[in-house]
Amino acid sequence: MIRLERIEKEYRIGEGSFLALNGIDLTVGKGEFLAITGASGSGKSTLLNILGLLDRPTRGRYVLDGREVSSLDKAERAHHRNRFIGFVFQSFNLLARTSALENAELPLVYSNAEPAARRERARKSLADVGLSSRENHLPTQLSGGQQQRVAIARALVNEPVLLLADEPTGNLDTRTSEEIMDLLTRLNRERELTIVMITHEPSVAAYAGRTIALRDGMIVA
Amino acid sequence: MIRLERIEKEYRIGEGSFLALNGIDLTVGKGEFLAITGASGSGKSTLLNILGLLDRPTRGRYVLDGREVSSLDKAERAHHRNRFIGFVFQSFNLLARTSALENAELPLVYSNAEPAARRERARKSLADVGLSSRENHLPTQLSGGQQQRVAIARALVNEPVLLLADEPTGNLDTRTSEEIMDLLTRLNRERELTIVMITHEPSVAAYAGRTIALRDGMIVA
Ligand SMILES: Nc1ncnc2c1ncn2[C@@H]1O[C@H](COP(=O)(O)OP(=O)(O)OP(=O)(O)O)[C@@H](O)[C@H]1O
Ligand SMILES: Nc1ncnc2c1ncn2[C@@H]1O[C@H](COP(=O)(O)OP(=O)(O)OP(=O)(O)O)[C@@H](O)[C@H]1O
Ligand SMILES: [Mg+2]
Ligand SMILES: [Mg+2]
Repeated sequence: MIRLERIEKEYRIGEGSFLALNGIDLTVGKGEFLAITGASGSGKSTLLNILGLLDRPTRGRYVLDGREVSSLDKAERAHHRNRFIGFVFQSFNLLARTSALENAELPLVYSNAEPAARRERARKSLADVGLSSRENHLPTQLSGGQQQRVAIARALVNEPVLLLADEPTGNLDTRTSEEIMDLLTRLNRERELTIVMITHEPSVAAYAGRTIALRDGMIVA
Repeated sequence: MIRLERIEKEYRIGEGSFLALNGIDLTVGKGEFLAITGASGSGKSTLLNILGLLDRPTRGRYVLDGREVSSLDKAERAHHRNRFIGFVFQSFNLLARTSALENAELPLVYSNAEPAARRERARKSLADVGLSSRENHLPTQLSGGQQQRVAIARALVNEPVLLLADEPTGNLDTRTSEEIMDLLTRLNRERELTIVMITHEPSVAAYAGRTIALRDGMIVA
């Protein structure tokens, strides 16, 4: 499903540069549930953004489902992102003037489904994360953990084959976190959803089949 | 220092309304370190926003340092917020086109200090949260946990007497969380900084002298 070979990411900043990823080799099989841990600033989000085709590596190869990603054109990358990958952002990235329900429905807008069917799927996705009573709230009318759950619902609504989740329980209490992790576990087992999840909480990483740790842009464990 | 009496907060939404806080009685003494826990959506941020003079209760009284807050005029509330209260927001609220250092310095802009002295204090505040090497980065050039720490540095730079922190370690790994909690503990003990901190992690709440739990807008423990 995923193969990263000697991936490096260098940011230009001012007159200098900073090497955020320093040679990552990683394989993720279909249906795997992988957790990524590591200190603040160690490169986790940078790695996830490359996996999600939101950013390009400076050096190295990324092979996704047998195809080298650097060979995909702009339209193909956008299509992959929309149809096959669900992404939960560390800072949610919800649309501000749009309700929870419309935010959740967004990935379906490009699909061929009827408006009524799309709305129903968005409803179901919000219900799965416990937010049926908050469908019409705008992001400013939602708590932090509710915004986070809308972001999760949006990432899952299009039934992606790969879910990339950046700290999906960072703003959730213990019980709500467990509900979300039970949902992800169920999707991983029943639908073979491949999951790569960043978390800094060991109890959350424990739901994954395997955990890797980043330090200074390298995998150390 | 803080006395809340029968505080209620009702939000208007669409044709109806939602009671987010349903009769809160709370006293916080000077120099206390209080943790607030509770499920996602239970009213924690709403309560903290009222404590921080960012929002007004619908009913009830808030007495801060002996003065009833509803009797303060707009200028007095702004002065209180800037001079006496430090606030760490759940979603950080950093200025996008402004460096980490300038973001940290912002509360001092209204003070009487010289520009050079202000810059030095902001530098120290960033150093205290481990971000000396990131002074010139914009928020988009910072990791999630680094943005969170800039928000903490900004809240502390003006040496407030009251710190209100909404999930200050939500995006931090265990070790960085401990460094931040050690910093807050030190300020609480050495400078008698009064702290009210929302957290969903029991290991973080353990640093506080007392913990209260919210459920459906009421204190239950
Ligand atoms: N402007 C608003 N209009 C309507 N409802 C609102 C508004 N702001 C918040 N709410 C609702 O009030 C409730 C409490 O929100 P609050 O942000 O205080 O929760 P919280 O305890 O901080 O949750 P979390 O742990 O998820 O951050 C939530 O159910 C939320 O949907
Ligand atoms: N656009 C950028 N320009 C320069 N440096 C950057 C940029 N984006 C990120 N960085 C730096 O790259 C490093 C890795 O960032 P990344 O967001 O991947 O960390 P992270 O492991 O997700 O951290 P956290 O746990 O705090 O979210 C950080 O030190 C950050 O300051
Ligand atoms: Mg990150
Ligand atoms: Mg909150």
